[in-house]
Amino acid sequence: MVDLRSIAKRYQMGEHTVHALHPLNLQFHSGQFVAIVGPSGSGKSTLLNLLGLLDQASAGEYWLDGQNVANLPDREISAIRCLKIGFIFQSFNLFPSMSVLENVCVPMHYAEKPKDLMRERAMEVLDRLGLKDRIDHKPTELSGGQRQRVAIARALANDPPVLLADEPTGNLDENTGEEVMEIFRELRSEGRSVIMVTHNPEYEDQVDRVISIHDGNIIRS
Amino acid sequence: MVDLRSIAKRYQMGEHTVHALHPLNLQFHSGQFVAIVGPSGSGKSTLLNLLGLLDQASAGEYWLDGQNVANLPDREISAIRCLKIGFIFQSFNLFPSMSVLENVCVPMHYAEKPKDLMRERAMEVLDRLGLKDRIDHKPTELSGGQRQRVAIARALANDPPVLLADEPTGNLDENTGEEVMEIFRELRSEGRSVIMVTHNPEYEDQVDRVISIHDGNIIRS
Ligand SMILES: Nc1ncnc2c1ncn2[C@@H]1O[C@H](COP(=O)(O)OP(=O)(O)OP(=O)(O)O)[C@@H](O)[C@H]1O
Ligand SMILES: Nc1ncnc2c1ncn2[C@@H]1O[C@H](COP(=O)(O)OP(=O)(O)OP(=O)(O)O)[C@@H](O)[C@H]1O
Ligand SMILES: [Mg+2]
Ligand SMILES: [Mg+2]
Repeated sequence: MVDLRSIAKRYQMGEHTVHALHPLNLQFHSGQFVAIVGPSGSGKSTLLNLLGLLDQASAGEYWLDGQNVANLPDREISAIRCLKIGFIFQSFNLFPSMSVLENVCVPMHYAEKPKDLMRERAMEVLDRLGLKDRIDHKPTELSGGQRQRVAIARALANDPPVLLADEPTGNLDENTGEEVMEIFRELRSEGRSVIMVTHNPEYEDQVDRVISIHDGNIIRS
Repeated sequence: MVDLRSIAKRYQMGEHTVHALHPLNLQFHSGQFVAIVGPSGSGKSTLLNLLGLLDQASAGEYWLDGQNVANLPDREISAIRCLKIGFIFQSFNLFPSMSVLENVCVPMHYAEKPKDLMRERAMEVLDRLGLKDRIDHKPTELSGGQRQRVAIARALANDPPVLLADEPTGNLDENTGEEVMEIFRELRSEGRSVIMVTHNPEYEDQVDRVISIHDGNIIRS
């Protein structure tokens, strides 16, 4: 399904090069629950952003379902990103001028879902995440963990076949975090792919596969 | 040292009132390492912001070293906030156009520290937190956990007698998080106060006192 071939990511800082990811090979098959772990700064978010088509590699090739992503037209990349992939950002990236409900509806607008179904789906995921009393709040009127849960709800809204989650429980207490893991396990049992960056070592036993990153290199996959 | 008397915080949302904190009484003495725990949305950041003079209560009184904070002139509140309190925000709040080094120097500018001492102190805390190779990066050129560590370094820069930390390890792996806890324990052993909001139940055994919040009420202190 996903085949990264000699994928690398570098940043030029004047004279100095930061190797966020050294050339690596990695394959993913659908329907797996994968954890990506590693120290702070090791390249986890960089890898997830590349997988989610939010960033471009400095070198190497990204083959998705037998096609080289570099050869796809922008319009198609956009469609894959908005319809096939749900992305939960490490820093949430909510739209500050929109309410919680509007934020969750954004991907469904792109998918051109009918208005009533859109609202029903948004309420369903928000209720599941304990946020039904906060639907009219703006992001600045929420706690840190509530913002994280809105980011999660928004990523789930379109029922994507692939969910990419960057530290989705970092701001959540144990019980709320467990509820999120329960949602991820259900997606996995429906045959969807969940790829989750996490610092919580407890989650490593609950997934199908653990990919370990260190200083931009994969040390276990 | 700190005496909160019937302190409450409310938000009016049209017809509806959100009680972020119901009236509560709380006292803190110096030199303690205190953990504030509770579910997402329960009022922890709200309490910490009130303690750190970053926000004003809707009701009740905040007595600091025998003085009612409401009667202090703005200039003095500002001085207490910048010189006596180190604050680590849940969402970091770094200055986006400044480098890591410049961000850490900001509180020391306020304290009018000499330039060479300022740089030396900034390098010392950044090195301790594993960031000496990132001092010229802007916040957007850092990982999530690196930004969190810059926020920690900035709060430590002026050697404040009181450190208020809002989930300071939420984006850090276990080892890096442990290094941060080690710094906090050292502050505690120097007689400074550390008040830390945390979701990590492992830290509860490592502190002097645990304050537990639920739906805006203190249920254990
Ligand atoms: N500006 C605001 N307007 C309305 N409600 C608000 C506002 N700011 C916070 N709240 C509400 O106050 C409650 C407490 O928020 P607070 O940020 O203190 O929670 P918290 O315990 O820090 O949660 P978390 O663990 O998720 O960070 C939350 O339910 C939140 O929705
Ligand atoms: N725009 C950029 N310019 C320069 N270096 C960058 C840039 N973005 C990221 N980096 C560096 O790339 C490395 C990998 O970053 P990444 O965000 O992938 O780490 P991470 O594993 O997600 O860390 P964390 O667990 O702290 O979130 C880091 O050392 C970071 O400083
Ligand atoms: Mg990251
Ligand atoms: Mg909070």
